[in-house]
Amino acid sequence: NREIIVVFNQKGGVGKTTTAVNISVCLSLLGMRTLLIDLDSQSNATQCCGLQADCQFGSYDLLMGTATVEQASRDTNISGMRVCAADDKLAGVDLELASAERPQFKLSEALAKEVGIDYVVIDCPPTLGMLPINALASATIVLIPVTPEPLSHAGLHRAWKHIMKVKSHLNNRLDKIGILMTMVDDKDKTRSDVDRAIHAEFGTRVLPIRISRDNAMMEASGKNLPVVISAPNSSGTRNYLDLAELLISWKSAS
Amino acid sequence: NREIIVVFNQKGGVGKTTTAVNISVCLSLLGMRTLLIDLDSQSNATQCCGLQADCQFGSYDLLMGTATVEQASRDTNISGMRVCAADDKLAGVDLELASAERPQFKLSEALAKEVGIDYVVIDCPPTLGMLPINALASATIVLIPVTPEPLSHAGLHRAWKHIMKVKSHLNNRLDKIGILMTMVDDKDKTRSDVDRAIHAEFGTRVLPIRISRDNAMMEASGKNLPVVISAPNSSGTRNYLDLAELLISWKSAS
Ligand SMILES: Nc1ncnc2c1ncn2[C@@H]1O[C@H](COP(=O)(O)OP(=O)(O)OP(=O)(O)O)[C@@H](O)[C@H]1O
Ligand SMILES: Nc1ncnc2c1ncn2[C@@H]1O[C@H](COP(=O)(O)OP(=O)(O)OP(=O)(O)O)[C@@H](O)[C@H]1O
Ligand SMILES: [Mg+2]
Ligand SMILES: [Mg+2]
Repeated sequence: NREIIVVFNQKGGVGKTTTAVNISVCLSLLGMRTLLIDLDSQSNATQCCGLQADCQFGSYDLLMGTATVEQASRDTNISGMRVCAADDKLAGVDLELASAERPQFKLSEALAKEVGIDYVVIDCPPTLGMLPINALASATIVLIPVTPEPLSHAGLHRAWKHIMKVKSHLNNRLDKIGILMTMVDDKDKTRSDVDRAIHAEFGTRVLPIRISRDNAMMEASGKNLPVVISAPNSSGTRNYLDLAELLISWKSAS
Repeated sequence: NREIIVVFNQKGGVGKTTTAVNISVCLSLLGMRTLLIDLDSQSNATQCCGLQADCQFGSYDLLMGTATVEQASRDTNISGMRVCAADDKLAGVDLELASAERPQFKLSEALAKEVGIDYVVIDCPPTLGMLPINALASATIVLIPVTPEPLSHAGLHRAWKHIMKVKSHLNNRLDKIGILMTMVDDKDKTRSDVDRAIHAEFGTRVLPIRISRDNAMMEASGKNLPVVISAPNSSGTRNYLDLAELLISWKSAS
């Protein structure tokens, strides 16, 4: 009954971090005990929650098996939400795990021992390496943020194939995959065309909740805050609250 | 006297590919024999030049030493410009090179044997792995595309530290590093603030040429064309032509 939501896309700058941070906040505000795991050595998600990437245990140690979830995570200002912070050591994980046994399952094994969490949300770096593979191997839900631009559209096809490969080889519990349109701008013809093409190709796999382009998102990151906290009346906040409610509704439905 | 220009930033979606493709086209149009190397398994640069990521030799084979530059590159519609295409095999390079000798110098060694090229331009994936390290180890010039947004600003600091590390450990010929502001939008207050902060911190390291936000860039990628070809009268084209001329002026100056 615990859900592990992985936010994945190897294409850069499509709103993975913004999505991971804000759905974690919204799920917590809606009463769910939530753990956000920042798997990106850029530590953007960590920063957006107002935390430092410092010398304490974090997601690197969780992955390498040298810390429990309890040790590797920290409280935030949001009741019910904890974060496993990222740091630079994550950049070396591909090499470090190359000689390990079952390197793709380090994260699932670390999470398996954990109780008392309703939702785990994982922010992935823009790569196809061992970090996203670990995330996808543990996922029950995958969200693929996609912007309505041609290169992002091409990236969606690649991301889809990659997820299907991980599903068939490593994780048959992965059954919910949702495409999340981000930075939506219906006034722009080229973007609406890409939007339409994605809907035509992926149908019901495209989530009914769309995240509009909203400057408040970018401004929030400059204050090291989630948009839900820094701009509670913005369309960005409404969009992510709606998305969190949609995710929660999946749980009671299944 | 040959220049190797590396377009690098581990932050995603900041315009690396758009920059690599368009400065290659502009340098060629200005009479320079140019080689564009797509080092990203997403093969966006390859696609923007109208080429397929197919079964022929490409940048993967160049890197692994199984093809020469001549064998690994192809002509384009632009006179004087050739491209080493990317493909999915690049995604496995970090692991494959883990056990190799001098793994950071595979690209420099492959390029060292090549004559008859004025400019090599290398598009990097948004990572800190072995592919950008190979590129940076061979670079004479590094361009860091940066968008005027807080998370991109944080990414610039990381990118800068990483380049300095590579310079001191692996490549002391690397002396020209330029920060390229992309998707500039002077009408937006938050973005102008970030812009100003970056100028205050990095001074003359920020290039005088700035790339404005221009929908023509995104539309060009949808036609598998560089913006210089699909929209020759756009501000994007003017910006990249100015940038290419600036790069050429550095050569005669030094
Ligand atoms: N809906 C939105 N409207 C406007 N700006 C947005 C929106 N969502 C995200 N942004 C901004 O766009 C930029 C990219 O977003 P973000 O960093 O979340 O993407 P990412 O996929 O995590 O990037 P990376 O691939 O580098 O990890 C950031 O500056 C962010 O603040
Ligand atoms: N000056 C610009 N104005 C408007 N859109 C732009 C501009 N430059 C690039 N873009 C668009 O922004 C998106 C990201 O650009 P691009 O793919 O070049 O970034 P990138 O850094 O190479 O991304 P990645 O990290 O995934 O490799 C693309 O859809 C591109 O067409
Ligand atoms: Mg991110
Ligand atoms: Mg790119």
